[in-house]
Amino acid sequence: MGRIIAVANQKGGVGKTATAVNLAAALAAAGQRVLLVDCDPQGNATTALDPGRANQEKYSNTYNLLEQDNGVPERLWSPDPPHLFLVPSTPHLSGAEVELVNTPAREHRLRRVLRAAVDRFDFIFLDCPPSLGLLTVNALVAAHSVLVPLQCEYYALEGLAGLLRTVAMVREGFNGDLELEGIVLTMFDSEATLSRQVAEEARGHFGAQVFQSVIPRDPRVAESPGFGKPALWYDALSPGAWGYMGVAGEILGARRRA
Amino acid sequence: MGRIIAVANQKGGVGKTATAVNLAAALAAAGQRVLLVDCDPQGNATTALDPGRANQEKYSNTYNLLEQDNGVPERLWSPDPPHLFLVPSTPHLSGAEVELVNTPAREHRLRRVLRAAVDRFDFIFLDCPPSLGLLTVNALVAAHSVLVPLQCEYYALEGLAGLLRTVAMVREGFNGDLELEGIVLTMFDSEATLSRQVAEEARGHFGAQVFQSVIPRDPRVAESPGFGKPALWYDALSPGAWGYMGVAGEILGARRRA
Ligand SMILES: Nc1ncnc2c1ncn2[C@@H]1O[C@H](COP(=O)(O)OP(=O)(O)OP(=O)(O)O)[C@@H](O)[C@H]1O
Ligand SMILES: Nc1ncnc2c1ncn2[C@@H]1O[C@H](COP(=O)(O)OP(=O)(O)OP(=O)(O)O)[C@@H](O)[C@H]1O
Ligand SMILES: [Mg+2]
Ligand SMILES: [Mg+2]
Repeated sequence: MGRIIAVANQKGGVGKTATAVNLAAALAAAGQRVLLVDCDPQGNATTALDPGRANQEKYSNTYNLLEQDNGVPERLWSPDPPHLFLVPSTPHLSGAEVELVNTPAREHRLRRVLRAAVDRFDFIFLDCPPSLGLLTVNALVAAHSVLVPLQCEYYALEGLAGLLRTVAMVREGFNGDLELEGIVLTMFDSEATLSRQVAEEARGHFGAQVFQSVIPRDPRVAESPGFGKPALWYDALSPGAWGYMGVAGEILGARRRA
Repeated sequence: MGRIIAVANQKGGVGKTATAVNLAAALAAAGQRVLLVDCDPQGNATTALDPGRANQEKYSNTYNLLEQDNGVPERLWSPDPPHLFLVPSTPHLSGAEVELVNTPAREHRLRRVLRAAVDRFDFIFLDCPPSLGLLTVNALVAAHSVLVPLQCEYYALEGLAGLLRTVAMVREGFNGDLELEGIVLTMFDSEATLSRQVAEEARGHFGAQVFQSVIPRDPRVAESPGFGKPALWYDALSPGAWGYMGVAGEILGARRRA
């Protein structure tokens, strides 16, 4: 049975999309069947794999999943890496936040659709927007676990307590088995004192919940979305891509032990 | 009469808070009376100036301004730099997004309060969250102009069209004289091809609307919030702080010509 992992952090620009895209690609490279659902109206995960957004109209998108309840379609778009499938986002999705407010069981809509499709994939990743609104809550209610990218900078640690409170609230109210998949340190710069301090503090607080593999700051990770490819396919020598291969290995290892 | 400037961009982590805090501090250093209103429930501008959040309970906060309509109080907290005043944010503010949905003239609440206080300040800066929800719309309706930090990376340029559409919508529906104060290039790395490409493209599209002064990527800007000070007060030799002094000069110059 596939595992649904929400990639979330309400702090902006910490590497949620970079993590969702590159981790999904690393697991696909390892032969896993992976679905990536873009739950952010900005649609950065969509443009990272489909820069011209040529496919967003031909296939059903995240807004369709939430509004129409008709399940993950059989025909899905697959970008370059084999075994990787994408449900794209459209700007229309920002309307869902308001439209869902008065809908019954509004927090469960994504869960109903994705839990019905779990057996078709090994992993389903949900890229969340930088907020704790209805789209992120839908993703947390649908997920088996939440993966938290933590940028190695001052504000990032600040916001973590708020995020973990929201995760606990969702676990109590809507999704009793929601686990923490782990915390991934992103944009780590080994020469910067601040990076080392934040990494030390995170490992001090969260211990083994922080992945061993660290994602270094790597220009190739920032450049690759412009070419519509995950970093691994853009430049196989990318240290950032190797960091994500490491995290993929740790996730697979943890599942083997489970 | 004071000028109200919203610092907005729905893309996360592009330097909105760094820009609001350091630009407000640069103008205060130039002798201007400046109010900074933290409109983001994350409260990063608040912790950047008051790391222990010691003052957030003693003074009225942004949630009070929105919910109780009783104006900008006489007694305001002032952090280290003289002439700089802060209306702090609290996590409570995230509730305002939902609470305001069914309130009459919900988009105008901040405008009513701030327009009544304009004569007490030369500038009022509004730090916005990474979304286009009610808090950001309230800030855009209250403002005379919007200042857009643009990180010199791929996704940042992508999101700009969406933001400018929202600004146009606010101008048509709620705030006819909303101008674009300008676009500030942030975290510019002169050695990175991507940085140079994004900067060239931004200047190509937006011409003189892009400030001449560019904010370089500078570790001191990222470290200074941990010490509760703007970069200029943390390290007077900070290139990032000088970049913000440059932007402050350009804003003052434009007002003299106006
Ligand atoms: N390891 C890395 N090295 C260098 N740049 C990176 C790295 N990871 C992400 N980036 C870049 O940093 C910026 C922020 O990353 P990203 O957009 O993935 O964050 P996010 O949390 O998804 O942002 P948002 O809050 O807007 O959804 C992007 O320009 C991205 O390309
Ligand atoms: N010029 C700079 N040089 C180096 N680091 C910077 C610079 N400007 C901002 N930063 C750092 O980059 C990160 C993102 O900046 P900041 O938090 O100001 O962005 P934001 O747009 O306000 O984010 P959010 O979308 O979460 O509100 C922070 O850790 C900040 O300290
Ligand atoms: Mg993202
Ligand atoms: Mg901010």
